Amino acid sequence: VFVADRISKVYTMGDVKVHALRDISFSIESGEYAAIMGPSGSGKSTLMHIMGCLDRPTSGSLYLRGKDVSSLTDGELAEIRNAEIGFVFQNFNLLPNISILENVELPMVYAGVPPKERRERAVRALEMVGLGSRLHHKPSEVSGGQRQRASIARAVVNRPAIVLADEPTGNLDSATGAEIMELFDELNAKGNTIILVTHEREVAEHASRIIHILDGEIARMEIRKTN
Amino acid sequence: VFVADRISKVYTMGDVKVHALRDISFSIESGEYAAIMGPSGSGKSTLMHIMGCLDRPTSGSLYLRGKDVSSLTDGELAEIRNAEIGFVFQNFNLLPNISILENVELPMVYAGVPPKERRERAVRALEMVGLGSRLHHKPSEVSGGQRQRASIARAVVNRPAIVLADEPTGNLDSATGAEIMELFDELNAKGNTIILVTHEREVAEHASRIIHILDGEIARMEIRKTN
Ligand SMILES: Nc1ncnc2c1ncn2[C@@H]1O[C@H](COP(=O)(O)OP(=O)(O)OP(=O)(O)O)[C@@H](O)[C@H]1O
Ligand SMILES: Nc1ncnc2c1ncn2[C@@H]1O[C@H](COP(=O)(O)OP(=O)(O)OP(=O)(O)O)[C@@H](O)[C@H]1O
Ligand SMILES: [Mg+2]
Ligand SMILES: [Mg+2]
Repeated sequence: VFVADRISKVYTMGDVKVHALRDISFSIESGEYAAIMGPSGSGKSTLMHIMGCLDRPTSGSLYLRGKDVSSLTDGELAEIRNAEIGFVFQNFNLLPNISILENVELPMVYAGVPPKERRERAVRALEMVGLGSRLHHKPSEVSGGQRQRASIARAVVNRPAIVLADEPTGNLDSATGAEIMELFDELNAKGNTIILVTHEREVAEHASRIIHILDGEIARMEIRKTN
Repeated sequence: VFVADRISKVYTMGDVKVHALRDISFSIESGEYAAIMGPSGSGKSTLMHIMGCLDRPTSGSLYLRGKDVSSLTDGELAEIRNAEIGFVFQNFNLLPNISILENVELPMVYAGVPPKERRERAVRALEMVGLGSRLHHKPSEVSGGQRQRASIARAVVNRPAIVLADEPTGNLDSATGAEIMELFDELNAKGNTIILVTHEREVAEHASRIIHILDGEIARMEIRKTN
C-alpha cells in the first residue's frame, strides 16, 4: 500500500541544514502490521508525516496504492488523508476550544456523515477508549493520557484503511496501554494496515515487522514470527 | 519538605463535579526520591500541580517546609516556585515563539541571573540532555522527545532544591530515557528532592518510594530497598 523510493527530508533553517531522512526506501503491504523504532530525533515522526500525506519529502517519491502522492495537489492530498488514513499525532493535535466529542466528530464532518450517525459513532469511539464520561470536556479539561486516547478515537472513527499512530501509548499506564493495543490488534485483524511508532518494545512486538531507524536511515528490518 | 493534609481537588464543570483528588495525606522528606504511579486519569498531574504550587486544592492544606502554601498570595507562590521548584510538565509547556535556548534561560531571567552566566548555564543544561546542536530551533522545529528534554533542561537550570517531573521519559527511547534518569539520580545524590510521575516501572524503580494513586486516592505506598 506504501512504497517509499529514496525519500529524503532536509529542514533548512537559515544556513543550517538538518537531514532528518536520508534516502529511505521500503514498502508496506496492504493489511500489514508494522512498528517503527529508533532514538529520539532519529526521524520517525518526519517519516510518519510524509506517509500520512501531511508533509512532502525534499526528494524521492512516496507511492500510495501505486500513485505518486507528490503529483497530487494539496486538496487531493487532504481528500486522501481524510478518506484513507487515520493519524494519531505524537502531540495529540486536538482543537483546544471544542469538546473532545466534537474533536472526534470532525473527520466525519469532512466526510459528510449525517449528524445523528456522526454523534453516535463518536460517542462509541470514545467509549471504546474509556472516555465515555468525559465527552463534553475540552482537551485542557482532561488528563494527558485521556487526550492521547481522544486523539486515537478521532483517528479510527472514520474507519480508515490505514492507521498511522505516532507513540500512541507514551502517556498511558500499562493496563490502559494494553487496551489501546487490543484496539489496534483488532483493526489489523479486520484487514486494516497499522503502522506504529513506539519506543516501547512490548508495543512494537504486536507488529509483524519492526523498522529500526537511526539518524534518518533504516538501520535494520526485524521480521517477527507471528504465532 | 512537603506535607499534604487531606488534600482534595474537585473540578466543577456546570453541574458535573470531577473528584480528581480525594482527601490525600502524605509527607515527602527533604532529599527524598519518590515516584508516583497510577492509571491514566487517576489524579497524578493534578497532585503534581498542587505540590508545584501551580494550583490550589479545593480543600485541605499543603505545607512546603512547614509553611501552609494556601496562606500565600499568587505573587509569593510564583516566587517560591521560581526559587525552589523545577517543574517538568507532561505537555512540556515550552513557549512556542522563542528558541529552546531562550526557553531554558527564562527561569534565570526571573531569578535575575546576569545575561552571560544565564546563556552559559542554559547551553550547558541543553548539552547535558543532548540538545547542544538544537539551541536556536523553536520548539516546533525539534522532535517530541527533544521538546521533552528541553523542558527537563529548563526545570533543572535554576538548581532548584525540589524537582517535580511529570512523565519525563514518555517520548524517549530507552537509551535517551536512561540518560535522563542518570541526571535525576545525580541531582538526588547531591541532596535534591526528586518526585517523578511515571507509568514505566523501570523509571519508578530509581526511587526509594513509590506512591500508588488510584481514582484520586493513595492506594498503597511501596518502600523500595535502595542498595
Ligand atoms: N480542568 C479540568 N476539568 C475537569 N476535569 C479535569 C480537569 N483536569 C483534569 N480533569 C480530570 O481529573 C482527573 C485527573 O486528571 P489528571 O490529569 O490529574 O490525571 P493523571 O493521573 O495525570 O492522568 P494521565 O496519566 O493520563 O496523565 C481526570 O479524570 C481528568 O479527566
Ligand atoms: N521543523 C524542523 N526544523 C528543523 N529541524 C527539525 C524540524 N522538525 C524536526 N527537526 C529535526 O529533525 C530530526 C528528526 O525529527 P523527528 O521529529 O522526525 O524525530 P523523532 O524520531 O520523531 O523523535 P522523537 O522520538 O523524539 O519524537 C530531529 O533531530 C529534529 O530536531
Ligand atoms: Mg517523534
Ligand atoms: Mg498526567
